Amino acid sequence: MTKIIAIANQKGGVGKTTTAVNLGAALSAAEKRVLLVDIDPQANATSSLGDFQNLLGKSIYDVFAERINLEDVIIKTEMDFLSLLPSDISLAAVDVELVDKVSREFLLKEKLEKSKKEYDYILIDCPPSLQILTVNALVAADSVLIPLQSEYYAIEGLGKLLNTINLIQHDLNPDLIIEGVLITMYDQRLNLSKQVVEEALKYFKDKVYKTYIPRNVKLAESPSFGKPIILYDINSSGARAYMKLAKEIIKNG
Amino acid sequence: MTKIIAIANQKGGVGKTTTAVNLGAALSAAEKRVLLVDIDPQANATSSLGDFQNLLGKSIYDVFAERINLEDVIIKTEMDFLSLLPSDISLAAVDVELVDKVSREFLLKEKLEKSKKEYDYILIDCPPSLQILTVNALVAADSVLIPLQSEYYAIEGLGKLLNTINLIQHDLNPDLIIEGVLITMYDQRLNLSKQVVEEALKYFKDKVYKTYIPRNVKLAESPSFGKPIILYDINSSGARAYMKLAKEIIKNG
Ligand SMILES: Nc1ncnc2c1ncn2[C@@H]1O[C@H](COP(=O)(O)OP(=O)(O)OP(=O)(O)O)[C@@H](O)[C@H]1O
Ligand SMILES: Nc1ncnc2c1ncn2[C@@H]1O[C@H](COP(=O)(O)OP(=O)(O)OP(=O)(O)O)[C@@H](O)[C@H]1O
Ligand SMILES: [Mg+2]
Ligand SMILES: [Mg+2]
Repeated sequence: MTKIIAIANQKGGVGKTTTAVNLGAALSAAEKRVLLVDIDPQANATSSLGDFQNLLGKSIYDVFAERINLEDVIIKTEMDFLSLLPSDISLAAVDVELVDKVSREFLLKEKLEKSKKEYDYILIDCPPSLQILTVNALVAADSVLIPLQSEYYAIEGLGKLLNTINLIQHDLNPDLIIEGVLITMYDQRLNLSKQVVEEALKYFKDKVYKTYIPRNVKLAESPSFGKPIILYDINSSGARAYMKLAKEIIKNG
Repeated sequence: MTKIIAIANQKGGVGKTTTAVNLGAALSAAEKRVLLVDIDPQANATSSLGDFQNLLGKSIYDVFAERINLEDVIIKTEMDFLSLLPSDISLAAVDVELVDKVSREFLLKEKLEKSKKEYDYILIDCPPSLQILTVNALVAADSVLIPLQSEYYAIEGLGKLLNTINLIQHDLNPDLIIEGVLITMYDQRLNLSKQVVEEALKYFKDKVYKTYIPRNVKLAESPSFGKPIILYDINSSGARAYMKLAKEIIKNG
C-alpha cells in the first residue's frame, strides 16, 4: 500500500528539502521503493540528487501542462530504489496559470494516480508557501511531515500551517493526517533548541518524532556534490539521524 | 533624500527578516529615521520588535484594502528612530485578491509616496517568493539588498532572482539597482562558507558588502524577546556586525 507524504512548512529554510532528499534516500537504502516529487520551482531537491540541468522540457511543469506523461519524466538516481520527479524554474508560472482552472487543487493527485502503486513511499518536497503548489501536495498526500527548525520563528508559523491543513481536511482531502513533526537543526548545547522542543512537545505530544536531526555541516555540504548524505558521508551524525528516522517511519506504518 | 531598500531573496531562511530588523535598528541607533515595512504574511519582522498581536485590523493588509491610511497603521518601537509598518497573516490573501487589479504592482509604491519623506531609510522585509508581494517591494524600492546564506542552495537561486530584478528594471522600475549582497550566517571554520563567498565575489565583485554577518546564536534568540540584537546583547558578534553594516551602508550613500 503506497504512502504519500507531503513535506511542508511555509517557513523558509527549516529543512524541508534536506528531509525530503535524505529521508527518501534512507528509505530506499532499506529497499523501499521511493519516488521523490519536487514541486518547488527552486528545484533544490532535484539538484541535490545530481546534475540534471539539461532536463530539456521534461519536468513536473510539463506534466501539469499536459505535454508529457508523468512516467516519461521520472528519472533514476544513484540509489537503486530512489526515483525523482524533477522540478524546474518554469514551475513558478503555475500559480498564475492555474488560477481559473477548475479543480486546480487536484492536479498532482490525478497525475500520481496511475503510477503510485509502483512505489512504497512518495515524498513531496514543498516550496516555502501555502499557495497552490503546496495545496496540491496536501490534497495528493495521505499525511504531512512538518519539519520544525529548533528556532524562534518556527513555532510562530505553525498556527497558519495547521489552519491550512484543517481547511484541506475539511474541503479537499478528509483523510489527510499529520504524519509527524520533525525537529531539525537541533543543537543540544543551545537553550533555544531546548525551548522550541519543549513547546513542540506541549503542542504536538506523541506526534513529535523521537528522532531529532542534529545541526551537522555534512548535511549542508552533500547537496553541492549532488549526493544524499548516506552516499556523501555515511558516518556523519546527519546520515545516522535520517536512517534512524526512516526506521521510525517504517515502524509507525 | 529617502532611500527605499527591498530585502529580498526567494530562498527561504537566508536571513532576510534578521537583516531587516537588525539593520533597521542599527541605522536608527545612528539617528537615521527608519521605517521597517513588513510585507511577509508570516509577519516575523513584526513579532521581532515586540508583542503586537492585537493589531485589530491595523496592518499593511488594511492599507492595501483601502480601509485605512498608511500613517494610521505605523507604530513606534522601543528604538526612538525606528517605526514599523506591521504585517499579519491576512496579507496572504493578497496574492489572489490582486490578480485582476490594474497596476497591482504599484500598490506599495503609491501607498508610501506621501509619508516617505519623513524617513531617511525605508527597509522592506520580503517573503520567500517572487510573487506579487515581492514584486511590489521591488517596484517601490530604489535598491535591493540580497542576503546570501553561505550555503549551497544559496547560489542556485540567484539566477532566478537576478532575472526577476532585470524584468522589474525593464518594465516597472528602471531606476532599481542592486544595493549589495550580504553574506549571512558566515562560519569561518567551514569550507562551505568560504566556497560560497568565493562564488559570490566572482559573480558580484564589489557589490558584496565587506561586512559579513557571522552565525551567532544571539541573533536567533533576540526575536523571542521581541528585541533587536542591539537591545538584547550589544556585545554579541551579531550586534557588532549589523552596526558595522549600517556604517558601510551610510558611507556608500
Ligand atoms: N540538520 C542540518 N544541519 C545543518 N544544515 C542543515 C540541516 N538541515 C538543513 N541544513 C541546511 O540549511 C539550509 C536550509 O535547509 P533546506 O534548504 O533543506 O530548507 P527548506 O525548508 O527546504 O528551504 P526552502 O524554504 O527554501 O525550501 C540549507 O542550506 C541546508 O543545507
Ligand atoms: N547570522 C545568524 N546567526 C544565527 N542564526 C541566524 C542568523 N541569521 C538568521 N538566523 C536565524 O536563522 C533563521 C532564518 O532567518 P530569517 O528568519 O531571518 O530568514 P528569512 O530569510 O527571513 O526566512 P523566510 O524565508 O522564512 O522569510 C531564524 O531562526 C533566524 O533567527
Ligand atoms: Mg526547500
Ligand atoms: Mg523572513
